[in-house]
Amino acid sequence: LIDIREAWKTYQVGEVLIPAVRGVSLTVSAGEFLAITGPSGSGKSTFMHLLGCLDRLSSGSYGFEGRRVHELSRRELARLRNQRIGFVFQSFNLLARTTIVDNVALPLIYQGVRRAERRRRAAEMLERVGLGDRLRHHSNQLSGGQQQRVAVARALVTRPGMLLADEPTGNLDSKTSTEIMGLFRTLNEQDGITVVVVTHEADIAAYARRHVAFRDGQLVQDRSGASA
Amino acid sequence: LIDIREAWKTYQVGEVLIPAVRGVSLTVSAGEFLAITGPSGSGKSTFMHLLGCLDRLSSGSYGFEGRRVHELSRRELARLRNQRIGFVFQSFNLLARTTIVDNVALPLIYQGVRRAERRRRAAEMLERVGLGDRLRHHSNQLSGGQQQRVAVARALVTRPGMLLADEPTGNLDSKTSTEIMGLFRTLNEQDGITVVVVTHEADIAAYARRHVAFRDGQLVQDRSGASA
Ligand SMILES: Nc1ncnc2c1ncn2[C@@H]1O[C@H](COP(=O)(O)OP(=O)(O)OP(=O)(O)O)[C@@H](O)[C@H]1O
Ligand SMILES: Nc1ncnc2c1ncn2[C@@H]1O[C@H](COP(=O)(O)OP(=O)(O)OP(=O)(O)O)[C@@H](O)[C@H]1O
Ligand SMILES: [Mg+2]
Ligand SMILES: [Mg+2]
Repeated sequence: LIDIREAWKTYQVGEVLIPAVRGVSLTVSAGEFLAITGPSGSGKSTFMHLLGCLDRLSSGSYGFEGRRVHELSRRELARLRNQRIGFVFQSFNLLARTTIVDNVALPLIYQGVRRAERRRRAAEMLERVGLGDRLRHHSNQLSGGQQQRVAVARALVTRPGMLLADEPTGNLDSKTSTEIMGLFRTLNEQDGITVVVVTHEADIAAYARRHVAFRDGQLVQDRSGASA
Repeated sequence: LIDIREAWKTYQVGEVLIPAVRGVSLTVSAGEFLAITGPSGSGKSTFMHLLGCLDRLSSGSYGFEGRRVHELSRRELARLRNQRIGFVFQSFNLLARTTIVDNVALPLIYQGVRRAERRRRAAEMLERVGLGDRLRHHSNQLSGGQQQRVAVARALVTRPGMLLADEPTGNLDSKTSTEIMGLFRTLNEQDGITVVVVTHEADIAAYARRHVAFRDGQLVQDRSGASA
C-alpha cells in the first residue's frame, strides 16, 4: 500500500532550514495497524502530512497503491485524498461556526453524494463517536474532547481505505479513548482499513500490531509484536 | 483565594439549554496545587473559564482574592485577569502568523512593560519550556507539542498569582510532560503560585496535592493526599 523511500521534508524559516523529516523509508501493507511514537518536535506530524498527500516531499519517493504520489498534480492529489484517505488532524481543523453534521458531511460533497444521504451518513458517524445528542452544535460550541471526536467522524465518513490519526485521543478521558480506539480496531479487523496512529501514550500504541519510533526526523525503531 | 458558591453556567444552542456547570461550590487557598479530572464534556473547561474570569456565571457567586468577580465590569475583569491569572487554553489560542516571542510578550504590553524588557522576559520563558531555538518561528510553524509549550510560556510570563492550565500536556511526550509539570511544581513550591490543572492523565494529576472530579457538570469528589 505505502512505499516511501528516503523521504525528506525541509521547512524554511527566514534563512534557517529545518529538516523535519530526514531520509525516512517505510513500507506499509494494506490492512496493517501501525503506531508512530516519538518526542515532541521529532517529525511525526510532518511525516503524517506526507503520508496523507497533504504536503509534498522535499526529496525521495512515495508510492501509494502503486501510484507515484510525488509526481501527481495538485488536482490528482486532492482526488486521491478525498477518495482513499481519512485524516484526523492534531488540531482538528474543523469549521468553527458550522454545525458538526455539516462539518462531517463536507468530504461527501466532493464525492458527489446527495444531500439527504450526506446528512444521514454524517449523523450516523457522529452517533458512533458518542455525539448523537450534539448534532446541531457548531464545532466551537463543544468541549475539546467532543471536537476531537468530530474530527474522527469526519475522517471516517468517506469510508477511506486508509485512516491517518494524529494523536486522536489527546483530549479524551480513558473511557472515551477506549471507545475511539475500539472503533479503529473494529474498522481495521472487520473492514480491512489500514490504520496509522501517532500517539504519545503507550496504552494507545498498544492497539497497534506494529510500532515505529521517530527521533529527530528519523525512524529509529520498527517492531511488530504483541498488542493490547 | 477562590470562593465559588453554587456556580451555574448554562449555554443555549437554538432552543436547547445546556447546563454545563450545575451548582458547583469550591474553595481554594493561596498556594494550593489542585487537579481537576472528569469525562469529556463534563464541564471542566467551562468551569476553568469561570475561574479565570473569562466567562460570567449564569448564577452563583465567585469571590477571588476577596473581590466579588460576578459583580465586576468587563474592564475590571480584563485587568484582574492580566495582573493575577495565567491561563493555558486547551486549544492554545495563539496568534498563528506572529512569532512566538511576540505571542508570549503580548500580556506584558497590557502591563506597560517596555519593549526590550518584554522581549527579554518572553525569550527567557520560552527557553524554560525548551523552545529557545525556535524563537523566530510563527506559532503555525511549530509542532503541536511546541505550540502547547508556547501557550504555557505565555501564561507564565506575567508572573501570575494563579495558574490555570487546561490539559497542558495533551500533546506532549512523557519526557516533555515531566519537564512542564516539574516547572509547575517549582513555581508552586518556590514562588507560591496557586496551580489548577485539568487533566485526563492520572500521572499528571499525581503532581497535585488535592484532586477534585467533575461528572455531568457537578463536583463529585474532593480528596487531598499523597502525590507523586
Ligand atoms: N459554547 C458552547 N455552547 C454550547 N454548549 C457548549 C459550549 N461549550 C461547551 N458546551 C457544552 O458544555 C459541556 C461541557 O463542556 P466543557 O468544554 O466544559 O467540557 P470538558 O469537561 O472540558 O470536556 P473535555 O474533557 O472534552 O475538554 C459539553 O457537553 C459541551 O457540549
Ligand atoms: N510550518 C513549519 N515551518 C517551520 N518549521 C516547522 C513547521 N512545522 C513544523 N516545523 C518544525 O518541524 C519539526 C517537526 O515538527 P512536527 O510537527 O512534525 O513534530 P511532531 O513530532 O508532530 O511533534 P508533536 O509531538 O509536538 O506534535 C519541529 O521541530 C517543528 O518546529
Ligand atoms: Mg505533531
Ligand atoms: Mg475541556
